[in-house]
Amino acid sequence: MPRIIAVANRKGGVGKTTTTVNVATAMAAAGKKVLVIDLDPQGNATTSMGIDKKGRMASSYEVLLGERNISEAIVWTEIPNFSIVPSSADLAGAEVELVDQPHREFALKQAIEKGAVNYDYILIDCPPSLSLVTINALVAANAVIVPLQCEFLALEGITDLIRNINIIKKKFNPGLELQGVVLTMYDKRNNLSQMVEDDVRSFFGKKVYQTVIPRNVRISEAPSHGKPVLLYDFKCSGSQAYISLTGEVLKREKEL
Amino acid sequence: MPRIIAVANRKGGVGKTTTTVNVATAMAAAGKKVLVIDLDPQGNATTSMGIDKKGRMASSYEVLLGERNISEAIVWTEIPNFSIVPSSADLAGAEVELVDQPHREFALKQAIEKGAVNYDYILIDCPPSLSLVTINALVAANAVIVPLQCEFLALEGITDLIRNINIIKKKFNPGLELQGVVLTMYDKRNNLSQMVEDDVRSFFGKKVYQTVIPRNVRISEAPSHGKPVLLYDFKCSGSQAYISLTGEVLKREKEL
Ligand SMILES: Nc1ncnc2c1ncn2[C@@H]1O[C@H](COP(=O)(O)OP(=O)(O)OP(=O)(O)O)[C@@H](O)[C@H]1O
Ligand SMILES: Nc1ncnc2c1ncn2[C@@H]1O[C@H](COP(=O)(O)OP(=O)(O)OP(=O)(O)O)[C@@H](O)[C@H]1O
Ligand SMILES: [Mg+2]
Ligand SMILES: [Mg+2]
Repeated sequence: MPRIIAVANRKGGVGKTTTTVNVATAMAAAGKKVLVIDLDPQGNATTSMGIDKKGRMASSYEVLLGERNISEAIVWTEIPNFSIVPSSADLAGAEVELVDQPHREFALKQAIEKGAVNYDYILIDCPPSLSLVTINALVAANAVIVPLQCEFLALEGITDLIRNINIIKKKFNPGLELQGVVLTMYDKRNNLSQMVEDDVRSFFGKKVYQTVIPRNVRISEAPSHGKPVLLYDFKCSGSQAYISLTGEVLKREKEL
Repeated sequence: MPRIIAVANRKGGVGKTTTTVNVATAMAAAGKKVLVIDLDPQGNATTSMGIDKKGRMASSYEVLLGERNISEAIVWTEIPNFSIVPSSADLAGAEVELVDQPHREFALKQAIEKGAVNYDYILIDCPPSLSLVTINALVAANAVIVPLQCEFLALEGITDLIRNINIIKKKFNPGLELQGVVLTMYDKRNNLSQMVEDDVRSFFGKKVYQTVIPRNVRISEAPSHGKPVLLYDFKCSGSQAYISLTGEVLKREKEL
């Protein structure tokens, strides 16, 4: 069975998609067989990999509702060892449709077990909410990576998120672990970033990765070229940080 | 009846809360009686105004579910003419609880009509989703302001959002208008911002406000002081931009 990692945070725009896509790319480059599941109706992970969302027979929506086997939705990317289950706009309706289903929290876990077992890692990009869609990702996952933007408002929701992860662990998924918290969009020009880093490290201790992702315009340019920043500009500070982060993620995987 | 403006965009971290809080503050300073409704379970608007979320008898959650009259949830802020309905973490559960209610899309509209009619303006801060909670805001609203971050990924979801606004207009709220699109976090140091601005103005034309909100660290520092940036640092570029934006918003209100 693959190791399944959810990348989650209810706060919006903190780097969930960017982290999912670039950690997956670095893992694939390290020879791991990786599948990304795009669970966000916006489909930013799908677009970031240059995959078209329209005209697909199956997306993460049909997989979540059990209408299609996950193997029918999997698409190759231009990167060896890296496949993706694209999202679709229909996913916005999944919440209301899942509510009345028995075992609604286990829909994704069951779908993965039925048809996506030949991977080393599965990374799940979550939408900015704690809805049933995100709950499905947390129930299916072995570990969670939480991107945390170096902003005051981003700090606010983090204890709520950790509490919810623990509720899911107790009720549905005893094996779920917080693998780590990664600081993103760190801007060395302003004191706020340093303040947030100090706060987060004193609160979460070793759970915080040593690697901090800097604010780097090459990262935000990359999606318009349909490529992860690791392919768009390998030498930039953003790419180097994601390579270093992936090293830490893989090291923690061995220790867990 | 007050004019009701929803501030919405499914994309996360684009400046919805920052726009809500600062436009409301500038309106209050211009002598308008303003109520902000925080519909985001994260409660960033509530915190940005220095209001404590815990220990409240009533929040936007109880109001939405019809358990409390909105007048019981309204709290004064330190700014004259500016009141707020705080959010609470319980709001995360509102989606599932609203699903089976008759007229579930009209819950907020009915709550406002029952107890919040003595305002000039009501601004609603929406969460980063198109869930029933956001739909309630769009059904109750006369107009929508869409903050659009100057990033490629933020462009991607905008046509989806406009399509959804038109669906709500047709099915539930014929009076709903897109008041305008405001470009946020514009960074003159990188070309991406200029590219996004050119794209957005050619696509949306006059709907885009002339005022562009610059990326400005004073804006992200203000919430840690429990104040809108207009009070935290009146002279900074962020505050001046929000004052100018509010002028445009009020001018468009007269013309609608
Ligand atoms: N380190 C960085 N430096 C500069 N820009 C970044 C960085 N990380 C992400 N971005 C940009 O910031 C925006 C938000 O990032 P991203 O979309 O990955 O966040 P998210 O948490 O997935 O958002 P959402 O909550 O909408 O799903 C994107 O436009 C992205 O390109
Ligand atoms: N013009 C700006 N310049 C610098 N920082 C900004 C600006 N506007 C907002 N911010 C900061 O960026 C972050 C995101 O803004 P905000 O929380 O207002 O967005 P949002 O769309 O409400 O997010 P969410 O989708 O999570 O509700 C916050 O930390 C905020 O302080
Ligand atoms: Mg995302
Ligand atoms: Mg917000």
